[in-house]
Amino acid sequence: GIAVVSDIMAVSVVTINKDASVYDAAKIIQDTSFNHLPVLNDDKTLAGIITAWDIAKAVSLNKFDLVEDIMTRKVITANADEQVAVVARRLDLNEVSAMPVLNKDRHIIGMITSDDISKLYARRS
Amino acid sequence: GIAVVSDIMAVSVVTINKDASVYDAAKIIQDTSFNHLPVLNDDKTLAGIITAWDIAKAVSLNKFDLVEDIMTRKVITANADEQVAVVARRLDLNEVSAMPVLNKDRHIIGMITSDDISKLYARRS
Ligand SMILES: C[S@@+](CC[C@H](N)C(=O)[O-])C[C@H]1O[C@@H](n2cnc3c(N)ncnc32)[C@H](O)[C@@H]1O
Ligand SMILES: C[S@@+](CC[C@H](N)C(=O)[O-])C[C@H]1O[C@@H](n2cnc3c(N)ncnc32)[C@H](O)[C@@H]1O
Repeated sequence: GIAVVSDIMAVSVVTINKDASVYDAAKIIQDTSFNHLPVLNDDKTLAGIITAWDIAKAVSLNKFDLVEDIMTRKVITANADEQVAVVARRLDLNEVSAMPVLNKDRHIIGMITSDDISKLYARRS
Repeated sequence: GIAVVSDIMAVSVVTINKDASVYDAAKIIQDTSFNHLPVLNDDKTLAGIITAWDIAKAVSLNKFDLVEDIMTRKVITANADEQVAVVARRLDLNEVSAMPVLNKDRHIIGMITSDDISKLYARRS
């Protein structure tokens, strides 16, 4: 059938709390090889997203404060039952490479990246 | 016909010299929104690659020296006439999200990313 997000998303998601430091975010990105970390409030709801690109921005601005100072607050997300082609278009339109996948309670249940979608193409040949 | 690298690669490539600073690399990554910068020797041949992920690594190691100190030297590349499916598999196997495209003289003629390949999937629906 048609590929949906839950077919290809990563289900173990590495997150970080908004009160963490930029240094902590850089350490997690290095340790996990993930480029994109959803940022959580204390009640585990989504507060934003911080990426390796944001760390590069912090370096260029010499601004090494808290994650919440350099994260992106308005997060573009996906649902588990959406078609991959729809999510691929959303990634492209918003010029981002990854999106948290949320359930109906807006809790994070996965992460989908352009790497995951590119892999689908690798299987086609 | 079957999609090849030259059909979807970016032809304007932003590069950086190996003697530049990590700060310079971070500034270029922020200004261009590219995550991956091929690093060139003075004779314009490929010396390595530096990415936003490497900048995050430099932050976590507190090591802000020259690009050549934190770049990856053994660069995984692609040719313009290769099938996209073959390149998508190479990205996946090597766990990287972008590759410089080289001509027969090993000069850079483009850049192909998992974002470019994911976009192909967006058009299929
Ligand atoms: C414009 S993109 C360019 C880099 C690359 N395409 C990527 O996403 O890694 C970088 C910016 O997009 C933001 N970003 C990444 N994923 C996002 C998402 N799902 N929702 C909102 N912003 C996101 C990051 O916080 C960062 O400020
Ligand atoms: C393991 S990847 C993980 C992050 C992500 N997948 C990416 O490529 O942006 C990060 C490391 O791969 C390296 N890298 C990225 N593209 C590369 C390429 N085409 N050839 C060799 N190394 C590359 C970077 O220099 C960095 O040290």
